Amino acid sequence: MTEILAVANQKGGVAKTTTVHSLGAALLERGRRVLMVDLDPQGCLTYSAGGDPDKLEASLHDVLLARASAAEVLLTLDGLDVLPATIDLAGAEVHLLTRPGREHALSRALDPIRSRYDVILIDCPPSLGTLTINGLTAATKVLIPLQCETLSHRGVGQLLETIGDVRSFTNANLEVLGVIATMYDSRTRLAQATLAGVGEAYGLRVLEPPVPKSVRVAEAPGRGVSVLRHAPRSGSADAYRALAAAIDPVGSTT
Amino acid sequence: MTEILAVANQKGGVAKTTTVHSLGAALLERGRRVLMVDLDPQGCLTYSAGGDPDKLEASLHDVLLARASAAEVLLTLDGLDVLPATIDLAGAEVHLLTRPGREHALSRALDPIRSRYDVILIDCPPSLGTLTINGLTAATKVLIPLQCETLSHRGVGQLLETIGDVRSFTNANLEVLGVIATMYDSRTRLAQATLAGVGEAYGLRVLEPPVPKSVRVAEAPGRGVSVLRHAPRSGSADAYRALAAAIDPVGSTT
Ligand SMILES: Nc1ncnc2c1ncn2[C@@H]1O[C@H](COP(=O)(O)OP(=O)(O)OP(=O)(O)O)[C@@H](O)[C@H]1O
Ligand SMILES: Nc1ncnc2c1ncn2[C@@H]1O[C@H](COP(=O)(O)OP(=O)(O)OP(=O)(O)O)[C@@H](O)[C@H]1O
Ligand SMILES: [Mg+2]
Ligand SMILES: [Mg+2]
Repeated sequence: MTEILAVANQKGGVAKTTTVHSLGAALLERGRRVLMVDLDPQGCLTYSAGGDPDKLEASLHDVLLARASAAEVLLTLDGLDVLPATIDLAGAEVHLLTRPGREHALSRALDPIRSRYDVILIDCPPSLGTLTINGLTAATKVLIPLQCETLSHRGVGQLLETIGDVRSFTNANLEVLGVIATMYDSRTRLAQATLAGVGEAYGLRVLEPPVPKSVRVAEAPGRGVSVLRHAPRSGSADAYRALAAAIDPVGSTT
Repeated sequence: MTEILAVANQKGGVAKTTTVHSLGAALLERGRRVLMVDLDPQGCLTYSAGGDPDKLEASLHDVLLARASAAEVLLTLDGLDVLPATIDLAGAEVHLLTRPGREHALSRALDPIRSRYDVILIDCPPSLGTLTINGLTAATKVLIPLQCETLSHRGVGQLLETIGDVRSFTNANLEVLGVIATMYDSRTRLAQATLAGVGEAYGLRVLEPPVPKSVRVAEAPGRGVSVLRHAPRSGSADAYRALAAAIDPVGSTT
């Protein structure tokens, strides 16, 4: 049974893309078969994984509009399968608006290839629009990356409301797997207080450990590899490995 | 002649909201009459300025759909006028899609109150959709906040293309005022290299000084005030004051 994890948070810059890429790489290290889906027209995941969104002829956009199959559009980058995004995907929101069952476009697109994978990770854009709704509708569980600052904390309630709507209308089995504390600066009281506050305020499971803030993580996209390849012994790489062990559906290999 | 500055960057979390709020507060300190427009359904600017987006009855959404005037919906928070956002604004993208002249909704909404202000600052959401296009169409100039990391750098080309489209179709006089280096960590080579790279790659003016990274800035929204009020003598507050002096259309008062 394939685990499909939507990594979602409508707040910008909270490490959704970084979390999808790093968990993907860590699960691959553990021997899992992994697919990463880039649901963001900005194509940051595609770019971070070593692809070039500006040069791709076909992307997830064509797959959502049923013009191409996922298998045809798939890229394999550094061992990781990626369903890539291009800026065309910005048009998908508009095209899908007029189609019945528009929330299920991604789910339908993944059906033919689902069984090839143990885990599918979906990188959502910073909004609660049609693309994110597609990600939440296709998913078995939601992972919420949380930058431990006030403005990021404040969006969680709205996100949970949206997840509630998706459970009511398009995906009754969707669950929240938990919150990941990203780019965590353990020295500040703001970070500690925000993390404690979120668990209590929303009754969400906070996955361990937090991912430490490190320039190694920010450097990795420019080299087209994950932080596990760019800085394999960094605290951030190890944190993502530990988180992958915590969420691995096939059980720990350690 | 009112200066209307769209603060735009489709990458998430690069300090668009923080820059609008801090420049707004700094221009107010210099005796300018300032309006801040929250164009993001997540309402982070409204919240950071001390408002409560979840409790407002009317917002920019009603103004864009011509159901209320800007003057009716305006809030004054800590001396700053704010055209507030609520989550309803997410619906504006869809409602506006079917109306002719949809890119000019904000411009039309600002017409009756424009002359009350020296500077209007527009906080754009992390996307290049209808709301941001409205912000760019209503503006005289664009300010681009740039987090000096690879993924933020990579979106600049796309943003400039979008600005080019707006100049061709809906706002021929739009200019880019420049780039602001936000949450700048001067100790990392990544930050220095990215900042140097952006100026060269796109021929953009890089405004001085960069705004240093400081937890004081991240703490401010939780208190409903700008960093100029929360930590008036911090390096980040001073940087925003210097930037306000650089962009003040009425000329420096110092
Ligand atoms: N642990 C970390 N330490 C330092 N930098 C980090 C860390 N995690 C992510 N970053 C950097 O922070 C920036 C934002 O991360 P990222 O793009 O993954 O967030 P996002 O939520 O996907 O953003 P968006 O909302 O734009 O999609 C990137 O430049 C990334 O490299
Ligand atoms: N100079 C700084 N030092 C430290 N933290 C900062 C600084 N500037 C902004 N921040 C914090 O970084 C986070 C992102 O900033 P902000 O919300 O202003 O970005 P944004 O571009 O408006 O995000 P979005 O794309 O979601 O609208 C916030 O928690 C903010 O308080
Ligand atoms: Mg992203
Ligand atoms: Mg913002």
